[in-house]
Amino acid sequence: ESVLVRGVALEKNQAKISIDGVPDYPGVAAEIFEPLSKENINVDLIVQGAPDREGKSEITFTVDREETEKVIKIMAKVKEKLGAGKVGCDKGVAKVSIVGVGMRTHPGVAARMFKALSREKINIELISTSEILISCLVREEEGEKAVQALHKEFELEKMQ
Amino acid sequence: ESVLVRGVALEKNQAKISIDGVPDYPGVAAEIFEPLSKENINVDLIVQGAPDREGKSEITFTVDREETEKVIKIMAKVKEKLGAGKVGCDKGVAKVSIVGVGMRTHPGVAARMFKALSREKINIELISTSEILISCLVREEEGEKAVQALHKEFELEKMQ
Ligand SMILES: C[C@@H](O)[C@H](N)C(=O)O
Ligand SMILES: C[C@@H](O)[C@H](N)C(=O)O
Repeated sequence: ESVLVRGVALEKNQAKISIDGVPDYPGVAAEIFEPLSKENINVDLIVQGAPDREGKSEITFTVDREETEKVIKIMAKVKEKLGAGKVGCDKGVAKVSIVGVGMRTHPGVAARMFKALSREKINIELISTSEILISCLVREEEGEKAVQALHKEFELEKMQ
Repeated sequence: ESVLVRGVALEKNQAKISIDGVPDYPGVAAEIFEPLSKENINVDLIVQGAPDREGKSEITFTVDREETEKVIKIMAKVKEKLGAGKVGCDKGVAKVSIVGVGMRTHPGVAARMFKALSREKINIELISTSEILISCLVREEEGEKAVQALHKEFELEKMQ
């Protein structure tokens, strides 16, 4: 199928939460996200990459900014329970996403997105992708500039 | 909107590639993915979480298994160019995904997926999510068991 980049989306009302030094065995991810779901916290992105050199994992996720205090309290207990490392919280993020179809069979799309952001000297702080959505977190103050750079790169009108 | 988990998908023909000790400034992600796209490598998942304690980043991505050797060659040059840490390659992964809509406004879906896998003692090695797709990498030999656990949890018929 041909690739179609349909639009660029910007979200500025999120906070990025991370927990590191997390033990890497079955049940740990559930231990983190079940308490959040019990409190009806909406979680948007979740990323977990490769473990660190000690075999510990790190999970980063985004929530609505107004939930931050509630999330921090929950995560403090989770960290205790898991014997995890440190919980980080960053409210200064914006999520910039490219929405498309068939992006997996078109290797260049993610590369073009990353290149377009780098031309504006925008640092990419988190990446989470799927075939139809490539999302990056950038500094909130760079959000509008990021969107414009992507509109230009993909020759798009502003997504409504 | 109400959440609708539509199906579970399993992919067994992938390899997980990671690069750590990556400098965290604009242009680096492009440096990694442009050479891959030049060689027409299809990249599926890309995850980048929070930087490590030295401020270095780590990026993990998946490619079709038959591209592995080609990718490793490209990544060796990239690592050199970036002064990065180490390139890892793992062909023993399966990708298990939940496909749905409105999953973000239903905090429990990811938690239920993680819990269902943990009940089968399946370790989650990577997570990448969006509103309509939650993907986890597990050991390839656990792939079928993971799919069955998720069908059971979400009361689904096998996705065609
Ligand atoms: C770190 C976390 O994902 C763990 N591996 C689990 O399976 O729950
Ligand atoms: C690590 C990588 O994502 C880097 N921060 C960049 O912007 O390209």
